[in-house]
Amino acid sequence: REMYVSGVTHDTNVAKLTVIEVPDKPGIAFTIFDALAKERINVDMIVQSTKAEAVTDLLFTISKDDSRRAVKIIEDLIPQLGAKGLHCDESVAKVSVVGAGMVTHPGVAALMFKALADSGINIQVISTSEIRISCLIDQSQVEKAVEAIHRAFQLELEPGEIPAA
Amino acid sequence: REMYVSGVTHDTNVAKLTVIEVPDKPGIAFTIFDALAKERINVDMIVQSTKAEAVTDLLFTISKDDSRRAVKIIEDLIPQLGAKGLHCDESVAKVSVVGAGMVTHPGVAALMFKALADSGINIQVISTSEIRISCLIDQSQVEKAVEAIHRAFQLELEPGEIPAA
Ligand SMILES: C[C@@H](O)[C@H](N)C(=O)O
Ligand SMILES: C[C@@H](O)[C@H](N)C(=O)O
Repeated sequence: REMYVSGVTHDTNVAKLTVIEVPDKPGIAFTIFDALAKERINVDMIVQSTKAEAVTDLLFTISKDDSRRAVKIIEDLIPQLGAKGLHCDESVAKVSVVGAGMVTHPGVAALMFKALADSGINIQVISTSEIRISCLIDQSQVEKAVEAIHRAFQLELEPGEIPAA
Repeated sequence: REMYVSGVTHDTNVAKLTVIEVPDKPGIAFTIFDALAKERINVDMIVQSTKAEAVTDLLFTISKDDSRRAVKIIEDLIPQLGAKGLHCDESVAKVSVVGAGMVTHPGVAALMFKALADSGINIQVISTSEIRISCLIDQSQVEKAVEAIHRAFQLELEPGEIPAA
């Protein structure tokens, strides 16, 4: 099947909220995102990876503009959830490789991660689909990241995209 | 912007590999996925959420058919990575809601999670994009999950899809 990388996107208007050590049982994810949905808070990434433990962290990203409201909503929910707490991180940015057919081309993720590694940029969060590989990195490194990924994929920078450093 | 849910997909040919307590520093993600890419192992989901610690878990999914080879590749890499170990879980299945514009419609994730919660199904891993919300659940519950999500979204089952229980 055809694979192509159509571009690199980035977003600095990102806040990462992590619900810390929440019981890993049915109904928890629903409670969190129902509360956010009722307040019309748009959620971008939802990322949860589970260990073989009774608790897990659940993180999600929203825009920085919504973070104060979202923090209030989730903090009010902490007792009901039985979570340890909530962490809000506004120092992150999201950088993504966008394309198609990337599942069947394992080298695409490796190349994106190489570009970041070679630039000394630490990958904090990863979430993927067949058409998008998204990483959260430190906001201060986003220009360097976009430029490095463009170089790695030999993509021309579009007008208006971050110019090469 | 338009939002729609076009369908529910499921995949039982899923193995979840977790690289446990790997140093959270540049180059780690590249090392893992470069090794898999060189062996032409197709990777579906990559999920990493980070705590404010020196180590993190990094999990990814592949087909069950590739798991033995992938386990060998990653186990050989454990010393170089400095990870604690590797966990391979073949008891999972992936269920996804597929559509468009889901970021700007926070209720979609909440409704999917509600369907699973109401069926008593625990969500083990979550990864999302604007066009897909994917959850890993126990393989034994996948029919129940697909049916519950269909009901929640009032979608007609396509010919060939898992019939209502
Ligand atoms: C942590 C959360 O995802 C939980 N496992 C649930 O099913 O809701
Ligand atoms: C854990 C892994 O993602 C690491 N932070 C890296 O940048 O490669």
